[in-house]
Amino acid sequence: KETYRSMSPSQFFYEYKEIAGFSNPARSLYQTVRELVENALDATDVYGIKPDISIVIERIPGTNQYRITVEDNGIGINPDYVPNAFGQVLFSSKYKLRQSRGRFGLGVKMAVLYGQITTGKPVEVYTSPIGSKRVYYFKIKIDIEKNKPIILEKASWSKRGNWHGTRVTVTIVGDWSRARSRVHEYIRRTAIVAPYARITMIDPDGNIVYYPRIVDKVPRGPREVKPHPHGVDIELLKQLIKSSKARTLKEFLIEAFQSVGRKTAENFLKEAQLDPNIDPHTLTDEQLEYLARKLREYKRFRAPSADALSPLGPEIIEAGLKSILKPEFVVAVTRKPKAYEGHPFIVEVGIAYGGEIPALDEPLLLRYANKIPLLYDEKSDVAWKVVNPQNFDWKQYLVSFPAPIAVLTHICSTKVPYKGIGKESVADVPEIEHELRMALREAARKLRAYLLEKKREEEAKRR
Amino acid sequence: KETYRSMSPSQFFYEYKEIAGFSNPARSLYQTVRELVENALDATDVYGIKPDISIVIERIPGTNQYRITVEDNGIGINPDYVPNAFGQVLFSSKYKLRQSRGRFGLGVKMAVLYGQITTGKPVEVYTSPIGSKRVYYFKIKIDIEKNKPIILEKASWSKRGNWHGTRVTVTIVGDWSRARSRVHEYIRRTAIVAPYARITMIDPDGNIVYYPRIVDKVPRGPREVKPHPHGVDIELLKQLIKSSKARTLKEFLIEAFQSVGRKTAENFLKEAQLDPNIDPHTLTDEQLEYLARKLREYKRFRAPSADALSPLGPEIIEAGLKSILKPEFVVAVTRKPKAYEGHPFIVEVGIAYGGEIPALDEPLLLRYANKIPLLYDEKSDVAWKVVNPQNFDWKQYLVSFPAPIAVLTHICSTKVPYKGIGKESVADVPEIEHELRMALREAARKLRAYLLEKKREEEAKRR
Ligand SMILES: Nc1ncnc2c1ncn2[C@@H]1O[C@H](COP(=O)(O)OP(=O)(O)OP(=O)(O)O)[C@@H](O)[C@H]1O
Ligand SMILES: Nc1ncnc2c1ncn2[C@@H]1O[C@H](COP(=O)(O)OP(=O)(O)OP(=O)(O)O)[C@@H](O)[C@H]1O
Ligand SMILES: [Mg+2]
Ligand SMILES: [Mg+2]
Repeated sequence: KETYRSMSPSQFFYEYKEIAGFSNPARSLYQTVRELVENALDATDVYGIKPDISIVIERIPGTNQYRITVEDNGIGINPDYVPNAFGQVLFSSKYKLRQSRGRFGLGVKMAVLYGQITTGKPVEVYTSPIGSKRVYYFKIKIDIEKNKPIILEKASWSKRGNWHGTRVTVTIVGDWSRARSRVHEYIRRTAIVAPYARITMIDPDGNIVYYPRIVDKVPRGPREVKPHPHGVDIELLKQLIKSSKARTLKEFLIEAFQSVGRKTAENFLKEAQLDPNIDPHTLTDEQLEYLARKLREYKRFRAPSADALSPLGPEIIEAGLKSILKPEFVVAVTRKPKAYEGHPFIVEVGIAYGGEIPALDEPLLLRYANKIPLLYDEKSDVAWKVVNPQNFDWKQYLVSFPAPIAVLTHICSTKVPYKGIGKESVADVPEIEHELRMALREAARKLRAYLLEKKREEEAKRR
Repeated sequence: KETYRSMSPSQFFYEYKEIAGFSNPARSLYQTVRELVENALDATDVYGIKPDISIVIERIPGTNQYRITVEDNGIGINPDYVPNAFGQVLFSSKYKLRQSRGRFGLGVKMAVLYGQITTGKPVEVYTSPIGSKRVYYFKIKIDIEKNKPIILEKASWSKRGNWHGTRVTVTIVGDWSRARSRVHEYIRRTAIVAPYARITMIDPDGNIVYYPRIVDKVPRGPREVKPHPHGVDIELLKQLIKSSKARTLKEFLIEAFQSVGRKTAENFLKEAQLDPNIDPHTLTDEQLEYLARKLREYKRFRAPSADALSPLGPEIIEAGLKSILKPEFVVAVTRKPKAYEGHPFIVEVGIAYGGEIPALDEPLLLRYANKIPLLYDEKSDVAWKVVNPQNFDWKQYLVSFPAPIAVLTHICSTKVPYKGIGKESVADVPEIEHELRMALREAARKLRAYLLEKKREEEAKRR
């Protein structure tokens, strides 16, 4: 007499949309802007395109409905994939080992879904891939039960000129008065670490915010890499073997993984006491468990490649901190690439001190992950755990609170260990926590040198 | 040249298992015990059965693998549904408006998946539904690509005696030395609010922990209810209309919703200027948006029914606090049912003071949601936000820190607003935050009365 049923992924994320950040109209307005802007930046700077992003948020008079449009000059979307990209939950071009803001295949669909259930209105998409001669238009809703797109309208026409990119419009119930400051902060913090982007926003109050491009060069984009043997489990091995044409275990290891050349494969197989010539497709579950365990434990694989990453770099961090905070001193540190569970990551920390920064009871913390500004859940983030004066001995660096100090942290990885699918805070994975602490100490040492020097100069003046 | 793909729900939760609490071997061992115990309790006390739960965790010698077995005397599982219950992600008997610990259709599948990918071993299930004459046995793995169960073995035999219930065994890589204290704390805190349950645990160190049944009566179980009109959106309306045989809008409102009788339906339709006789199956999206908005705004629906809830009650909370903390004073408050977005909820708060409680810098907070103990992410939980001395004026109640004080909070609802699918902290929904604060003040006032009285007695003694 118990009734059992299943849910499609779209039904699941509809039921529990608050877990993706769509908890109330104000927060949903914020999250919608985020999801569209993060997709726009992923379609540009990842490919070396200097982003031109425009964001328009208009209130529909007499209602609490908002039309949000984000347009970019990115790579566009092949029209064959547009319906699923906007109408199928868990559909993505970012399910791969390459740093990007998006990763879940969920973001824009949540915005489409929230619009659909609060206003009944579909998403409208214009897109033209680079090199395409046409512009494509779609009006899409989601069949929430089946997790399939419903194409209400589609059209295309030949393109005049060279425009390429994508323009997305969703209409949702929102609350601008409550969301305003966070949305503005999010866009500003996005612009700070993307000085190579031109960003324009028009908000429901009619205000225009303009962040001009101040750097003419996009940093080198990340490149997709193969998995690293330290990240395996039995399932990943099965997936890799299934799609591999290799006839021997040795060939398979060399072809499927990064950091495994012929010599390394031979040494590993010798040490693990495995036959190099066995056909990987014939391995039993027991042998796979053994192989996975040995791969994870082997110490002599080359570290995971940082080719898949695209850090900000000290120049961008220092320039960004200078422009928003107008400090008297700024320093930034970019650590060498490290890895956790086979995923490469780079930690970067910037410190800004004095100048126009007011004296605060705790450091002003500006968190970033894969270039995304994180504005919520600060106290449960690993960056706060490291920077917190209860855990970091700031006095040793001549900083005692209240003090005029801000810290910027950036974690980039092929897999940022977010605590939730709303991408608001990062879990305290030990390797990452350690790197943050090392980076913070490095930057704090330079701050201390500056403060010592400043003290000396002031004492010299006094005499 | 961009490649797009979709993921099944099992692939998605495999890729991002840390978001469900399966982030490392220690945490995964904790989460596995949780998921199995919460299923066992949901199969018993929800149905008025006095729970007998046994938990065995054994380490497989020479490995870091742990075999975890949880057995209960619950309602069992119909064998037709066992494969999907254990082998299909997003499959559940708890997708309904009735308070239960489970709700996502994910928990046991995550444990099965984690075992499968770390040890290669399947889950083993014995079950016998109440009234069934047979015991059923299954050995199951998950086809992660297709999100379907793989039945490796199945058997059944006729039952001797009256046993009913379920026994689940998973084998995972774990880390008992790191997980030990949390697992013990979780079981202890579970037993504290379930004095009607007999719980036995044998751990890998060979220790036996036994919580006897000290209350002979199970609290009244929750009952499934229909949705409340304040919880609607366009999608919910569409789902309800689709499965409704009602021929008029008025009939539909009465039949589909709780709290809507004939008179209420007539008044609502009059006020919303809608035709009571229109066939709901013919409503356009625009009309549905209007209807949803009007239903949410209408002020005169009866409040959501608390039949769907099963609070702990002050006796259980006080007894539980007395037994673990041995305080000199204890008080508990159970608030009246309230609602947020159509979901009924009840907030309960208990305070324990003095006695064997040590003086602490901040209140010891014991959080519960739908009778589940929450042990992680305290600082991002709404309960901490309310109880935090920075937000609550404890001095007004004659408590100044350090002080020997513990606070138990319990939120029960047809939809607890968890912040993540790992069920570790609750979001600060305004209605719930408000009720927590009211309950805390109510309990703190009784504490203050006790402290005043105690002060008077001490001063009387001194003279
Ligand atoms: N502005 C855009 N330009 C190009 N492609 C886009 C754009 N917006 C969305 N897409 C495509 O649609 C896909 C789905 O987007 P969606 O936001 O749902 O998921 P995601 O970005 O891959 O992951 P996440 O859920 O983390 O945001 C993307 O992977 C991308 O291929
Ligand atoms: N010990 C048990 N006794 C009876 N039924 C069970 C038991 N364990 C699991 N089930 C059934 O299997 C289903 C799936 O369990 P699962 O833990 O995956 O999801 P859930 O409990 O519904 O939700 P959650 O993901 O929040 O735990 C349950 O809904 C229940 O019907
Ligand atoms: Mg996205
Ligand atoms: Mg469960």
